[in-house]
Amino acid sequence: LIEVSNITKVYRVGDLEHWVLKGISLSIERGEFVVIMGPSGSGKSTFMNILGCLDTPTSGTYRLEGMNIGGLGRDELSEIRNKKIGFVFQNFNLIPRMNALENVELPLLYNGVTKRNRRERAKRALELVGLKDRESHYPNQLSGGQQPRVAIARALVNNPAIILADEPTGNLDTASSEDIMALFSRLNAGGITIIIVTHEPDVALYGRRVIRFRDGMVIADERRSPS
Amino acid sequence: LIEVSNITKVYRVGDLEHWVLKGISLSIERGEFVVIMGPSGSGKSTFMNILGCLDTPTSGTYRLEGMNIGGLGRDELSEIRNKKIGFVFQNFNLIPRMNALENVELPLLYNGVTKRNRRERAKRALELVGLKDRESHYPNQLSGGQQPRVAIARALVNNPAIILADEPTGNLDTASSEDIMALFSRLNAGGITIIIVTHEPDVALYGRRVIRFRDGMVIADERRSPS
Ligand SMILES: Nc1ncnc2c1ncn2[C@@H]1O[C@H](COP(=O)(O)OP(=O)(O)OP(=O)(O)O)[C@@H](O)[C@H]1O
Ligand SMILES: Nc1ncnc2c1ncn2[C@@H]1O[C@H](COP(=O)(O)OP(=O)(O)OP(=O)(O)O)[C@@H](O)[C@H]1O
Ligand SMILES: [Mg+2]
Ligand SMILES: [Mg+2]
Repeated sequence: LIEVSNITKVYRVGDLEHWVLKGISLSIERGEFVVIMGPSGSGKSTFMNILGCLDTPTSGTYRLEGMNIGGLGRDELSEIRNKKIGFVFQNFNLIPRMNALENVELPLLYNGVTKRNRRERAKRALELVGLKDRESHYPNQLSGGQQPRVAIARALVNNPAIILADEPTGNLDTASSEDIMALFSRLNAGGITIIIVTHEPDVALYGRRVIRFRDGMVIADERRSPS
Repeated sequence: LIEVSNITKVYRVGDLEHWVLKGISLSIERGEFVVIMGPSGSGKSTFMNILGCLDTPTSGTYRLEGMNIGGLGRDELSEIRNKKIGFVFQNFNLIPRMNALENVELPLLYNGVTKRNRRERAKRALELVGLKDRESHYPNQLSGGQQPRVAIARALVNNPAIILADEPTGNLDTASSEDIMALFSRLNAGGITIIIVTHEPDVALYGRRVIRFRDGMVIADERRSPS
């Protein structure tokens, strides 16, 4: 499903060159439940943005379902992002002028879903993450643990083939955290490929494979035997 | 130092009235290390914003160092915020157009510190949180675990009497998290009053008093015997 080969990412800040990804090569099969861990600044979000077709590597190739992503134009990338991938950003990226329901409906606009259907599906997604009674709240009227859940609902609403979640539970209390991870487990049991970045060992337990980053490189890649 | 009496906060969304704080009464002495916990949406950030003089209650009184905050004008509030309180926001509130160093210098501008002194103190604060080599990075060039640390550095740079930190470690890996909590412990040992909202039991262990919120009320308030 996902195949990356020698992915690098270099930033220039002032006259300093900073190699954030130093050559990542790995593949992820359909249906996997992968957890990515590693210290702050080790390149996890940068890698996720490349997987999510939101950023391009400095060098290396990324194949998604066999297609070389580097060769695609803007419209094709946009189509892939909206149809195949649900992304939960580390900072949620909610649109301030839309309420929770409208934020969750957003991916459905790209797919020509009728207005009534959008409303229904967005409501159901919000219900799945425990925010049924917060539909009309705007992001600044939501708590720090409610905003990520709106972002999670938005990532699910399109039934994407792949969910990329960057620290989805960082701001959640234990109960909400367990609910969200159980939800991801159910989605994975239904065939959705899940890739989650987390700092929390409890969250990592839900995955069947743990990839560890350090200083822009993968230093460990272990599959867990089913428990 | 801090005395709140029957603090309420009510929001209206549409024609629904939502009591986010239902009558909070408690006092916090100088030099305490207080941890606030509770489920998502239970009112913790709302309470912290009132303590930090960033928001006003719907009813009830808040005395800070004996002064009734409700009676103060905008300039007086602004002065108190900048001189006495260091605030780490749940969403960091970094200024996108300023780099890390400039963001950290900001509170010092209010205090008439010379430009050279500001630079020195901001550099030292960034060093304390492990971000010495990220000074010239802008917020969107920082990782999810680096941004909160800039916010923490900014909250410390003025040597405030009180530090209010809303989920300061939510996005930090274990190592950074321990460094930050050790830093808060040292500051507390030096006399600074610390009030931290957290979801993490490990972080709560650093406090000597745990106040638990639920549905806008305090349901527990326990002092820990020194271990
Ligand atoms: N401006 C607002 N208008 C309407 N409702 C609001 C507003 N701000 C917050 N709320 C609501 O108040 C409740 C409490 O919010 P608050 O941010 O204090 O929770 P919290 O305890 O900090 O939660 P978390 O742990 O998720 O950060 C939430 O249910 C939220 O939806
Ligand atoms: N646009 C950019 N320009 C310059 N440097 C950047 C940029 N984006 C990220 N960086 C740097 O790249 C490094 C890796 O960032 P990244 O966000 O991938 O880390 P991370 O592993 O997700 O960390 P965290 O766990 O803190 O979220 C960081 O040191 C950061 O400062
Ligand atoms: Mg990150
Ligand atoms: Mg909060």
